[in-house]
Amino acid sequence: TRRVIAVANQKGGVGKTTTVINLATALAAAGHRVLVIDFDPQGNASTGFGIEPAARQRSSYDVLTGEHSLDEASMDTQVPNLRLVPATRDLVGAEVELLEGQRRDSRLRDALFDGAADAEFVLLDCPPSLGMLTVNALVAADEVLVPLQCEFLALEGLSHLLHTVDRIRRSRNPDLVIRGIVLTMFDRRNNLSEVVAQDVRANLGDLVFETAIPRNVRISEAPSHGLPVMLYDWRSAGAQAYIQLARELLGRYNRD
Amino acid sequence: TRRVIAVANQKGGVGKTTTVINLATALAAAGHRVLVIDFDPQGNASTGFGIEPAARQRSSYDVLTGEHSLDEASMDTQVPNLRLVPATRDLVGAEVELLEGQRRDSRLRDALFDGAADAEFVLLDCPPSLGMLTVNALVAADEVLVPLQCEFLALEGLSHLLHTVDRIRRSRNPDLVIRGIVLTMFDRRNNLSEVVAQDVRANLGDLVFETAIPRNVRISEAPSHGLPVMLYDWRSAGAQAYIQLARELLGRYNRD
Ligand SMILES: Nc1ncnc2c1ncn2[C@@H]1O[C@H](COP(=O)(O)OP(=O)(O)OP(=O)(O)O)[C@@H](O)[C@H]1O
Ligand SMILES: Nc1ncnc2c1ncn2[C@@H]1O[C@H](COP(=O)(O)OP(=O)(O)OP(=O)(O)O)[C@@H](O)[C@H]1O
Ligand SMILES: [Mg+2]
Ligand SMILES: [Mg+2]
Repeated sequence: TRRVIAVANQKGGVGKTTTVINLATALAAAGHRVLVIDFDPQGNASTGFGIEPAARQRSSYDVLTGEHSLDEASMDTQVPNLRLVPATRDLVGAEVELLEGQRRDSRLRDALFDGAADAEFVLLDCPPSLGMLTVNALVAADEVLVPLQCEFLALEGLSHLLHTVDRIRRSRNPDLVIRGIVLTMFDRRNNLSEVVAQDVRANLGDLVFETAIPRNVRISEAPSHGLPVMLYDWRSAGAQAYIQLARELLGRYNRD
Repeated sequence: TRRVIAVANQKGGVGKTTTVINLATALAAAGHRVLVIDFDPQGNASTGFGIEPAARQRSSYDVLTGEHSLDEASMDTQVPNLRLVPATRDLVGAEVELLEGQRRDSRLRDALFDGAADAEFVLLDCPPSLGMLTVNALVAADEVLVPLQCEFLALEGLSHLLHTVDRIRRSRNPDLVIRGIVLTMFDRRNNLSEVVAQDVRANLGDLVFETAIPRNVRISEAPSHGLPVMLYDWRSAGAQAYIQLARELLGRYNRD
């Protein structure tokens, strides 16, 4: 079976890209074949895997416009078992261009229909908005993973995101489920993190993964070396937390 | 004179909203009449001033559609000298709706033509994208302030943002200047902050404000009380840094 997971949250800077890069790497290290699709015009997931802008000959933009198939646009990374469809700035234009075309919100779903057939996991890194790119990802996905920064302002948008997922499930993608909410940048030194974490767990219970990702400077250093944190410093608290998260995610599949 | 300042950066979570709320409050405390326009569908700036969603009867969306003038949509806040045009979720639709209309990227500029005449500063909080809302803000603005988080991934998008500002200056808004780059969430304990700060100062020199905003938990606690950090805890390092930034900004006007 193949699972397509959209990693989404319209709030900016909550750890979407970091979660895609490091969860994908942990799943690949456990022997699963993984494809990451960078769907953010910033191209941060592509950078995090060490792919320079000049090396992104084919990209997720080409897949959306139909110029290349998913398999043509995907490339190897330094991580065994892990392939990537990189993002370029052109993607900024896609928000506008997609609006005028046919089947505008199912372009990615159509591409996944006959592409990435041998991947066991496909992870989609979404931009910080609920525009056309994120809608395409939610229509294409089987499940949604929501990184939630342990900050007050990050809580504000959560209900809006969950309503949007509901709306897409009812209108465009009946099988779409929320796989879970991942608490990120959890800082034991600061009371606010604990307050937010308790609040979210009280309201959403089992939907929240037990594994919380700690704030850990090795995580934010890794992208400057073009490496996932597991390859940069696998002993770090950050790397270990993402390994733990991958284990918990796989456990949820066995449970259901 | 009136100065319209767009606070923009397509990278998410870098401190745009925090900078708008607290710089606006510091300028108001210094006796200047300030208007904040919340241009982000998340409505975080409105929340940061304690305006509940139910109290946002008129909003920046109504101004864009022409249903209300800027002056009709603006409201008082708890901060003397500071008024706000709040944001609601409707704004998400504006990205799409604006595309189909006339004068789609100068709706805000048109509204500012005969609105907010008595404000000395108008601060625009932009969403984390370079879509229609941010373009509208850059077309309407006299100057741009760029919050830059001291993180590697945040550096990546800076040149793209500066090119976008250039493009808007050449095609739509010849007087648009970059007022400066503000380093945010600077953490003395972590080497990465220092490396990023030195790199940016070496490349952009005077464009970077001397005042760096430290990572300070009181800043992230303040929005949960609906207060700018100056009103929540004016002795905190965060509040003092924004007071200092306001002073430095005013100094730049005297200098030029
Ligand atoms: N657990 C963590 N500890 C420390 N730093 C982190 C952690 N997770 C993410 N970061 C850093 O925080 C910043 C924001 O994370 P990231 O870019 O992954 O968020 P995002 O949600 O993808 O942002 P955007 O909304 O711009 O796409 C990055 O500089 C990243 O390196
Ligand atoms: N100097 C600081 N110290 C500590 N926390 C901060 C600081 N500046 C901002 N924050 C917190 O970091 C988070 C991101 O900041 P903020 O929401 O202002 O960024 P933004 O760029 O407006 O995000 P978005 O891209 O989603 O609009 C918020 O939870 C905020 O409270
Ligand atoms: Mg990202
Ligand atoms: Mg904001």
